[in-house]
Amino acid sequence: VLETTDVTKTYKTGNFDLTVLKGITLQIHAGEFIAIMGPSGSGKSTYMNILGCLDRPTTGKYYLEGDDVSRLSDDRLAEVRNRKFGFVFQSFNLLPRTTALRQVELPMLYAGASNREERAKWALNRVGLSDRMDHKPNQLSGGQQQRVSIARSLVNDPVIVFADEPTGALDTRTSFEIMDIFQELNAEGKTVIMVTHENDIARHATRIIRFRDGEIVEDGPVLDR
Amino acid sequence: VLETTDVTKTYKTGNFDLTVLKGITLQIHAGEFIAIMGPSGSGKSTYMNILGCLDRPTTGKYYLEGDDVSRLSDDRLAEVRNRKFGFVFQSFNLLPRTTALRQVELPMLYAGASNREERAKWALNRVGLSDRMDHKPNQLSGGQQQRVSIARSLVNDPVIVFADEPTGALDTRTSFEIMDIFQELNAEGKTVIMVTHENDIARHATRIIRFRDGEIVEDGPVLDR
Ligand SMILES: Nc1ncnc2c1ncn2[C@@H]1O[C@H](COP(=O)(O)OP(=O)(O)OP(=O)(O)O)[C@@H](O)[C@H]1O
Ligand SMILES: Nc1ncnc2c1ncn2[C@@H]1O[C@H](COP(=O)(O)OP(=O)(O)OP(=O)(O)O)[C@@H](O)[C@H]1O
Ligand SMILES: [Mg+2]
Ligand SMILES: [Mg+2]
Repeated sequence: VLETTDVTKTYKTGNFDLTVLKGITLQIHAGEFIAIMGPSGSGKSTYMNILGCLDRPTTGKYYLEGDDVSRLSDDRLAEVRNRKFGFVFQSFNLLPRTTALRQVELPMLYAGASNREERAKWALNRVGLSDRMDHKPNQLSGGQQQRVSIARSLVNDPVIVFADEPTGALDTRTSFEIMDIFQELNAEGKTVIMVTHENDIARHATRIIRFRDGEIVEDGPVLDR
Repeated sequence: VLETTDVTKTYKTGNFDLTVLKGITLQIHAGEFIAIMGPSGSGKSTYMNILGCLDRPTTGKYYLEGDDVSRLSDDRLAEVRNRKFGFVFQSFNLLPRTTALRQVELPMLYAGASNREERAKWALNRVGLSDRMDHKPNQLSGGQQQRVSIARSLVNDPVIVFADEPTGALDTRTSFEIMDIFQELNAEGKTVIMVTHENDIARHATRIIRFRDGEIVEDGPVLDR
């Protein structure tokens, strides 16, 4: 389980402090499929990055499977991220001169996994990109780049997938195909934490949490999926 | 008016040629608000880039206000882009270590315009970013970066705005505010050519053109806007 207690995040910008998260207290249990929604600038990515151990809160506590994250060493944190988490970043974060196949192999390289090429091909096929494996990012459409990012998040068989706007660049049909993948992962017991602006997409989750101005204003189950 | 006659685009990738546009013949008249839709990878951005003189077709003709674009010098093309066109790129294309205010001032610098700071502030205010002018891209949310890109497309008072997925990173309310801006521009006589995956967004246009596998499969007015 992931639990944050009164997490705040403040950025220092020039003359003043900008408090972006204003006391987030939340529990996410294993096996949930969470959709985080809210206006642009409301703190979703900031909070997601904290949950994914890519950033630290300014104040407050974050417990990951009972461990206080602030007490974990950087090595331990990197290990958790590499072995347990899969990330789909809002900006995709692909390497500029790297083929789709290599992009997807990369997390496995860090994790020392075997069968890297086979698994990368499987993941790319799963997101409909079998015919684009040798393309570099500047040879891929926007939606194709996004899907490479999604494939990359899947290959280490993560316990938790963090997906920040995973369908923003996708047409409706491809978006729903990606949601099928996430629902399959969730049916296998994996936890999926997704940020989305699209109601149709959020409805694939089991629980919706709404942010506004750095606070949670709504938290409840998805009805009528 | 913009007119393409049997435009194709072929990329050479390793062992074979990938034909992405397979003969696009299309007229776009001044004052139209076009929404281009279609599945991921169907050639929308490729075609948009040709219309915006950022790329050239492999074969076929492109007439811009009666002039054969292939006969225009590079200087002339750059002048047309800088003075007449505004671009919202699918990947935003912001400069990494540059404030929002500077990003938006930049096209005016190239065009030799006056009152750059004032106009940039106006454009940023118009997209709801008055309070983020001094933020660099890594200090902006995804949707805020997109809006900086939109503000930048407006400041040279373009005759034609090319907007490639301008609302993909925006929440619904902010998306509709951006559509209000584009409708205002259109009401002033400007031409807007937008790629979008979202039906709600496309309905703000006056005409929808659908791509599939590099061809136009549908072209008609928006009814019941
Ligand atoms: N430089 C390139 N080299 C090789 N193939 C390319 C190149 N640029 C694009 N492609 C391919 O051309 C096709 C069309 O790309 P394009 O970016 O026009 O699609 P799109 O319709 O904008 O898709 P999306 O909705 O995902 O943004 C894609 O299949 C892509 O892989
Ligand atoms: N490094 C930073 N320095 C200063 N301000 C920042 C920084 N990162 C984010 N912000 C600000 O914090 C706020 C929250 O950003 P965040 O990326 O969490 O928003 P978001 O909810 O993901 O929005 P979007 O839907 O547009 O992606 C924004 O107003 C943004 O300008
Ligand atoms: Mg975000
Ligand atoms: Mg595109």
